Amino acid sequence: LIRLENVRKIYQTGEVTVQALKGINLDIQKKSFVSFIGPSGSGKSTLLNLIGCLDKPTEGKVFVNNVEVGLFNRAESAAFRGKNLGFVFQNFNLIPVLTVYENVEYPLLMLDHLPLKERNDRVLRLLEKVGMTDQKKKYPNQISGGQKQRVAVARALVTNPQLVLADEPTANLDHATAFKVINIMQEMTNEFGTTFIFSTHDPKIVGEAEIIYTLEDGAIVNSEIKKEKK
Amino acid sequence: LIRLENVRKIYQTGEVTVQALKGINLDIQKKSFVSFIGPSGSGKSTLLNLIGCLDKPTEGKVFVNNVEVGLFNRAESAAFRGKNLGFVFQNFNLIPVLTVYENVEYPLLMLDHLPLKERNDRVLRLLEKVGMTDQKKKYPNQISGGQKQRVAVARALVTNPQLVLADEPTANLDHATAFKVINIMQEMTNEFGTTFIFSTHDPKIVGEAEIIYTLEDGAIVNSEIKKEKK
Ligand SMILES: Nc1ncnc2c1ncn2[C@@H]1O[C@H](COP(=O)(O)OP(=O)(O)OP(=O)(O)O)[C@@H](O)[C@H]1O
Ligand SMILES: Nc1ncnc2c1ncn2[C@@H]1O[C@H](COP(=O)(O)OP(=O)(O)OP(=O)(O)O)[C@@H](O)[C@H]1O
Ligand SMILES: [Mg+2]
Ligand SMILES: [Mg+2]
Repeated sequence: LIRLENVRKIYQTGEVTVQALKGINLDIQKKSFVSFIGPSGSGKSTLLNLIGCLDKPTEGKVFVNNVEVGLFNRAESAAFRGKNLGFVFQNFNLIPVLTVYENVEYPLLMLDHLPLKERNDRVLRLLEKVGMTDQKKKYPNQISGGQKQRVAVARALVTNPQLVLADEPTANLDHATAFKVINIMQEMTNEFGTTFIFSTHDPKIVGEAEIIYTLEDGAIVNSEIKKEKK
Repeated sequence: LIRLENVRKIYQTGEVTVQALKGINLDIQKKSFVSFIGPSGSGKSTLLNLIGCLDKPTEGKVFVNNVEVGLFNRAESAAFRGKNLGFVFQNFNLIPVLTVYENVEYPLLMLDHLPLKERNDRVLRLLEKVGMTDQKKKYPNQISGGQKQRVAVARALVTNPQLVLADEPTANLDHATAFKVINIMQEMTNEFGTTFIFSTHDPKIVGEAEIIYTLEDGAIVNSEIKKEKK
């Protein structure tokens, strides 16, 4: 499903050059629970952004479903993401002028074949699963940090994408709520064959992962295959 | 140092009334490591905002150093915070147009008795402690989530405040970096008698706390005294 060939990412800020990713090679199969771990600043978010077509590599190639996504222009990237991906951002990125309900509904508006009733059902069902039903009319600045994170998770899942990229999706959640979120994701993998790629510091998520890649200073220094795929 | 008497906080949003805090009574001594834990949405950030003079209670009184901070106007709150408090926000709240260095330096500019050399030493020392020296010329949108969090921590500590309120200060940090941050805080408590109040889901912080309050649905449902104060 995902292939990275010799991917490098370099940021230039003034006189400082940051090698955020140094020659990454990866092959990720469908229907897997993959986790990237590593120290703060090691390149996890950068890697997820490249896989998620939010950014392009400085060198090397990124393939999703055998499509080289680094060749897209901005409109093509946006269309590809809308159809195929769900993304949980490290800083949530909720739209301030939309309510919780509208934030979760938003990606569905981009898919024009979905009737209103079906859209409404999906949004409500996901809000229920993340425990945010009572808060659906509030705005992002009226909910707690962990509540924003749960809305971000719901939004990433609502289009039932084949690939979900989740950047520290449980960082602001207590134990019980974090497991609720992990369970929703496992259900989706079992029911729809969704592939989940996490960047995380949370040992609870790492514990559920089938494959764990360790990033350090922009390079993959370890990979561990943990479970048999069911 | 801190006293809360029958504190309530009610948010009104349209027709919905949220009782974020329901009659909190608290007494926190100096030089302690206090941790608030509880499910997402239970009121931790709200409580920290009240103690940190960023918000006022709907009912009840909040005393810091025997000063009733709920009576301040906005200018008085800002002045009081600048002299007495350090705050690590759940969403970091870094100033986008200032560099990492300038963000950490900022609270010192409000204290006008500090010579430039001393200011520079303090900023650099704290950046070193949180491992952000090499990044000091970057802007907030050029650093990772955990790096932003570390800058927010450094900024909260730079004025050597007698009270630090930290809202999930390790949520975005890996194990090793989180312990670095916890150690800096323990050093400050031992060296300067700083009081630390955390809102957190991180068992590492809870493990270091002397007193643990559990919040649930806006009320304190448990308090546990763990260690002897050294
Ligand atoms: N400005 C606001 N308007 C309306 N409701 C609010 C507002 N701010 C917070 N709330 C509500 O008050 C409750 C407590 O929020 P708070 O941010 O204190 O929770 P928390 O314990 O910090 O949660 P988390 O662990 O998710 O950060 C939540 O139900 C939240 O939705
Ligand atoms: N826009 C940018 N310009 C310059 N440097 C950047 C930019 N974005 C990220 N970096 C740098 O690239 C490196 C990797 O960043 P990245 O956000 O991928 O780390 P991370 O592993 O997600 O960290 P964390 O666990 O703290 O979220 C960091 O050193 C960061 O400072
Ligand atoms: Mg990151
Ligand atoms: Mg909070």
